Amino acid sequence: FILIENVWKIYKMDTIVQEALKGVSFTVKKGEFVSIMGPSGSGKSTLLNIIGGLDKPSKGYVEVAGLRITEVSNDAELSRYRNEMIGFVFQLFYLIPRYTALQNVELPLIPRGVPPSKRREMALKALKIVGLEGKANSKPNQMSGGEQQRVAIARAIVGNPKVILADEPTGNLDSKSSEVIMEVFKKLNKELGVTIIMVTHNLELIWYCDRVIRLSDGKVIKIYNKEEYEELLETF
Amino acid sequence: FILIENVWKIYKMDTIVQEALKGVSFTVKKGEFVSIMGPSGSGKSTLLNIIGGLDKPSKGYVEVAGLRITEVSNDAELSRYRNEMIGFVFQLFYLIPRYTALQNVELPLIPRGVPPSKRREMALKALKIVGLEGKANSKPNQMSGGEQQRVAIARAIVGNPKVILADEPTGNLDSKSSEVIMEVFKKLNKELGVTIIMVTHNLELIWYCDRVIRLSDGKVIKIYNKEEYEELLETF
Ligand SMILES: Nc1ncnc2c1ncn2[C@@H]1O[C@H](COP(=O)(O)OP(=O)(O)OP(=O)(O)O)[C@@H](O)[C@H]1O
Ligand SMILES: Nc1ncnc2c1ncn2[C@@H]1O[C@H](COP(=O)(O)OP(=O)(O)OP(=O)(O)O)[C@@H](O)[C@H]1O
Ligand SMILES: [Mg+2]
Ligand SMILES: [Mg+2]
Repeated sequence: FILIENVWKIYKMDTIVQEALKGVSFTVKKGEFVSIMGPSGSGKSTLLNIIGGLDKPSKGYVEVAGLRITEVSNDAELSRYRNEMIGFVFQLFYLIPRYTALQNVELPLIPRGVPPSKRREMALKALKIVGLEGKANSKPNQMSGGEQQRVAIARAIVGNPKVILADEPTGNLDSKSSEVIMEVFKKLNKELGVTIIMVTHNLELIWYCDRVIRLSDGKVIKIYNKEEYEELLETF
Repeated sequence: FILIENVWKIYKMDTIVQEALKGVSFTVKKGEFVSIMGPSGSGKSTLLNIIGGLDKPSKGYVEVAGLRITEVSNDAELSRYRNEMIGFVFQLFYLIPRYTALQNVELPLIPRGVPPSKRREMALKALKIVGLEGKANSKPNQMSGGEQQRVAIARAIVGNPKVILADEPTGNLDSKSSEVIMEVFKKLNKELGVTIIMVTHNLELIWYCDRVIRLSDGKVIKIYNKEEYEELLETF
């Protein structure tokens, strides 16, 4: 369903060349829940941005549901892919400061032509799912870090995406709020068959996943299935 | 050394009143390493911002090293307090996008009149301590989330502050990088006697602390000393 084939990402900055990804290849089946782990700077966000069509690889390609997204040159087609297929949770949230939580969550529905009253209803429902209907009219600077993160998650799920790409979705959340979010992802995955790729460094969240892909220094060094990572974690 | 007395913070937004802090009182001894824990939205960042003199309480006061900072009306005196006493690590980093990592870390030294070559030397040393001397000339958008967070930590420690206020300093870091940061804090605390107040929801980091202050819904519900929290964590 998602095919990542020999993906490289090389940044050239004046005198320095930074190889963020060095030939990453793996596949994700439809309806799988996979996590990507690895040290700070190992290339996790870069990889997720390329899978989400927000960035282009320097080499290699990515196919999602049969579409080779890395070779779509037409911006309109690429943004339609992103808008209809993908719900993206960014590591630094990227909420629009002058919009309320509700307006931020409605955003993905606008290009689809969803009428305003229906949009509001869907956005309020998504905010309720993450426990924040009370903050619907608050702006980002009127909310805590974890509340902003949960608004970003509500925005990612509001459009019923086929794929959720979540970059450290619980980095600013306490364990209770993290559990709420993981239960939301689990429900979307088990009941609606949503494919989920989640970057995290929180070992506690691995139990929700079918497989764990370990990145280090821009490369995949190991892929664990459930039995293998359970064995690994038991030793901790 | 740090006295927080009946601090309230009430936000009034059009029709809604949000009580973020409802009468918080505690003291921190000089050289203590304390952590503040609590659910998302419980008031941790609001409290830390008030202790750091970045925000004023609605009621109550805060004294640091004998200075009642909440009643200093002169902005210049308040910013001198902040600049000379406090190293602040923000939850969302707040690095200046157009400055390099090195320039961001040098910032606290400028109001003190530290000469440029000395500033660069001190900033590079702080970046080395957090493991990022290789990124000295990179801008924030050329770095990963965890790398930006570590630059923010380097900026907080570069001026040898007496007090470090760290808001979720390891939220975006993997366990190895988190350990590096905690060892930096531990060293500053044990060897230089720096007083540290750290907001976190990572239970693994509590072991570094002398006491844990639990906030919930804007109030202190419990303060644990080392024996008490060790007992609590053993049951986990
Ligand atoms: N400027 C503001 N205006 C109105 N309400 C605010 C403002 N800033 C914070 N709040 C509210 O005050 C409460 C406490 O916020 P605070 O940021 O201190 O929480 P927190 O404990 O740091 O949470 P987190 O762990 O999610 O970062 C939250 O419910 C938040 O919505
Ligand atoms: N625009 C850019 N220009 C140059 N280098 C970059 C750029 N973006 C990222 N990098 C570098 O590429 C490497 C990988 O970055 P990436 O953000 O993917 O890491 P990460 O695994 O998500 O880390 P973290 O866990 O800290 O978020 C890092 O060393 C980073 O400095
Ligand atoms: Mg990242
Ligand atoms: Mg906070």
